[in-house]
Amino acid sequence: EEHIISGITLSRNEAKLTLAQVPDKPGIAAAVCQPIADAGVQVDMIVQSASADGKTTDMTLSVPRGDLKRAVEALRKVKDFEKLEIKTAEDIAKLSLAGIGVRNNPKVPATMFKTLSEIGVNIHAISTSEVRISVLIDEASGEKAAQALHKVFIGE
Amino acid sequence: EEHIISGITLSRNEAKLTLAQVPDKPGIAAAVCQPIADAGVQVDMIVQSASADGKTTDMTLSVPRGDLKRAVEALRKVKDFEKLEIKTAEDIAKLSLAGIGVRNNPKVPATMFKTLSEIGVNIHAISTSEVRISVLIDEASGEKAAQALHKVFIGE
Ligand SMILES: C[C@@H](O)[C@H](N)C(=O)O
Ligand SMILES: C[C@@H](O)[C@H](N)C(=O)O
Repeated sequence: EEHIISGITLSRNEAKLTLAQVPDKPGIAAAVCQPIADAGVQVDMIVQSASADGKTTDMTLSVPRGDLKRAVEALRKVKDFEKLEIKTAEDIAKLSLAGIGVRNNPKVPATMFKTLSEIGVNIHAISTSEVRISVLIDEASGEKAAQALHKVFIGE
Repeated sequence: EEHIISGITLSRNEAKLTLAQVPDKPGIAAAVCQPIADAGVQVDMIVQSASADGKTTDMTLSVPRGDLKRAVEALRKVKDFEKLEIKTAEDIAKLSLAGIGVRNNPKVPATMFKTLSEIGVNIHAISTSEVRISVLIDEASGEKAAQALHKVFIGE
């Protein structure tokens, strides 16, 4: 096989916050991430899709569930961000598929996403690197999602 | 220092495609990624922020520049995707900061984004993992962006 899946990890106790329609211009990503860092909140995923309208885009951050409130408060203190639309969800888990050559095997993410859809698990956010695909899903689905991926990719 | 930045990589010759407002329901991510995989196109970044409106969200993929056309054609062939709004850009580079403990140091992404904003480089997309932060930027800014990060994080 050209890819080796080395592990499936389920990280519970996550929360997500999504900043809706931030201006897509230099300085915004820094303005979002600095106050959260200054508040001492760990940030696991930072996910930003490219702008579709050429003016704004959304950003999603995942943080430990216990830090969600503090992260939102830190953002609200930023001048210009008082009216920022921030959507949050607390019952979130991060599910990751780690392996060598994941990038060179585009069928791997396709199969991962298909497997989750077949058991009705919605993928809230996606972030990939050369050796890992991570998704945010509802924590309530975490166990069955991890088991389904295990069956498909590790085979037991 | 609590973090060790092990490298800064600039990957030129990238292209991005953004699918605007896909339905945020199970099966969509698979329906996007499967045809592209079947067309033999390598997919480097898959980035999806969580839905802000609860119904739709955007997805951004980065592919080798030479494969952009083939990726778009593969998507257009999918039933239901003929009218899908797909924004593309060809003059894209991926800039990555790799290090140990990047996640546990939220100041690292904040500083990376700030450094880019200070030289006027717009961040089109962001994807993070435990040990790497990757952004998509205009290829024309790639060299100066990499040098700026090098100066700040590696110090020369
Ligand atoms: C949206 C945000 O990433 C913006 N493009 C920036 O460069 O900071
Ligand atoms: C948008 C897409 O990721 C969708 N939520 C899915 O699960 O496939």
